[in-house]
Amino acid sequence: IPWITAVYNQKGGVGKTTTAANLATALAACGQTVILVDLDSQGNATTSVGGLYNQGPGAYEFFTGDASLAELARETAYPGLRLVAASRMLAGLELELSEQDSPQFVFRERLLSDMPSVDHILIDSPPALGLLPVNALVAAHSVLVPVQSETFAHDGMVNAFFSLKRIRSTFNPSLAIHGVLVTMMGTDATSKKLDKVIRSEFADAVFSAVIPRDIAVSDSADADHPVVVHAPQSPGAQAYMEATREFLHREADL
Amino acid sequence: IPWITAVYNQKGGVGKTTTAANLATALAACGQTVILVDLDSQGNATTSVGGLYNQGPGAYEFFTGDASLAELARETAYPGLRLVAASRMLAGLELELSEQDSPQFVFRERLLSDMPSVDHILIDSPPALGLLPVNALVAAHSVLVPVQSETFAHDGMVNAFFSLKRIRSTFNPSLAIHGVLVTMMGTDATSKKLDKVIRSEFADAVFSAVIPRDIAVSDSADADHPVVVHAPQSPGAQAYMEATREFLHREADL
Ligand SMILES: Nc1ncnc2c1ncn2[C@@H]1O[C@H](COP(=O)(O)OP(=O)(O)OP(=O)(O)O)[C@@H](O)[C@H]1O
Ligand SMILES: Nc1ncnc2c1ncn2[C@@H]1O[C@H](COP(=O)(O)OP(=O)(O)OP(=O)(O)O)[C@@H](O)[C@H]1O
Ligand SMILES: [Mg+2]
Ligand SMILES: [Mg+2]
Repeated sequence: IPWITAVYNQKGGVGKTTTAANLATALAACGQTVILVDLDSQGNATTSVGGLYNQGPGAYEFFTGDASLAELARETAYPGLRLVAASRMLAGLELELSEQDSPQFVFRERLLSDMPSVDHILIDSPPALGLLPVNALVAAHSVLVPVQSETFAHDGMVNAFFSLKRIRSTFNPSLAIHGVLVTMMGTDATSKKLDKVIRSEFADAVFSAVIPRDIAVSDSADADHPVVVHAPQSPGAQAYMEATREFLHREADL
Repeated sequence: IPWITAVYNQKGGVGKTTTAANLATALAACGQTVILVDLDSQGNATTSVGGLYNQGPGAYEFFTGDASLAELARETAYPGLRLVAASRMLAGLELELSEQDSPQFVFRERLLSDMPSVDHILIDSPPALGLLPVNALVAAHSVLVPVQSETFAHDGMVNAFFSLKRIRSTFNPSLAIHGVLVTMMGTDATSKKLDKVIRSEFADAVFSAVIPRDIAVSDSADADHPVVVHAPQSPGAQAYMEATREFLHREADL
């Protein structure tokens, strides 16, 4: 049975998509079979692994029950990694779900009725705590919380963990914290201070791997490749490879 | 009657809050009377002008009709600038609104019933196109769209303008485009290329003022001051002052 991880933070622009795409690709490079699911109607995870946004069935059709996750998962250029792509239809899905009974469980129910035989399922979500991120958190075994070492992102951590506790107590008691990953780490004093503050507040939950701010990462987004493929020797790519190894170690303990 | 501007982009982390806070403070410094409204339950706009998050009535109480905007607007340390603060209650507001008739018009109706006598109302919203950003766009005379010169943010512009057209045709035909403001501009080739692409696609809508990526901006967030106050000689602050002058020029033409 696959291990399901939701990448979540309601704060915008903290590196959720960049983390989901690079982790998925690096896990596949380590020989794991992975399905990356893009629940964000912006479709950034889809394009970041070279997928086509808004073309053909994908995550929306999984919610509506038109096909199983395995049927919707498309091959990518990276062996072992398949993608369930985003489309513009996802933008209206939250409203559609809110009219159903138990709207928080739709993703999980569909998955349980036809579980794909892969090692990992990674789910990227939009910012905010709407029904799509909630569906991902309810279906997941663990949650990975990317955070920038910046003030607003740090302030948001309190709210993020507040929401995770509520999800755990009302919908998914077995949701484990896979960890907190510091991203876009700067070299300035404020960044370093906030990294320390985050580590003192969240202790062992914080990955020792830290993703530096690295031009190669934003360049790779422009090239429609994850940085671990586009610039494997770059500091950003090396850090994501290290974070992936740590991700697997942590999973063994969950 | 005040000029109402919504700061909007469904892409996360593009500088919506930083732009709303600095524009509001700089407008006040130019002698305008301003109310900054924080509709994001994360409360970043609230703290960035030194306000207290989740303490006392604010934006939530405006929606529920408990008090007028003028009554809820708190003094800040900056003469001419008052704040309608965010609270955690905003997180549940979208669901509450969705059960009402014409949920998109609540903010506008409340405002029309008791319009404060100030020059400007600026509204910061969370990422995504939920009912709170929609309420801001329906009540606004104009919309300011911050965008990073990065691939995902650029990709998101198509969706953002797609949503704005829909808002204009279904709810608020007089919503004008105040402009597109490029933020966190880097000095690398990809940033420069994307800035050119954005200018070729959005032409005159793009502000000539460009906000550079500047450590002083993220430091100011940590000091609970907008950068125009915290480090007025910094490149970031100077650019926000220039953008504010351009904002006023553009408004005269709308
Ligand atoms: N380590 C890094 N160094 C430099 N740029 C980065 C890094 N990680 C991410 N970025 C860039 O920062 C921006 C935000 O990252 P990303 O879009 O992955 O965040 P997100 O949390 O998924 O955003 P959203 O909230 O909109 O879904 C993107 O333009 C991305 O290319
Ligand atoms: N010009 C700049 N230079 C450096 N850092 C900046 C700049 N503008 C904003 N930032 C930082 O980038 C991060 C994102 O900015 P901000 O929070 O204002 O974006 P947002 O669009 O409001 O995010 P959200 O989608 O979560 O509401 C913040 O940590 C902020 O301090
Ligand atoms: Mg994303
Ligand atoms: Mg914000």
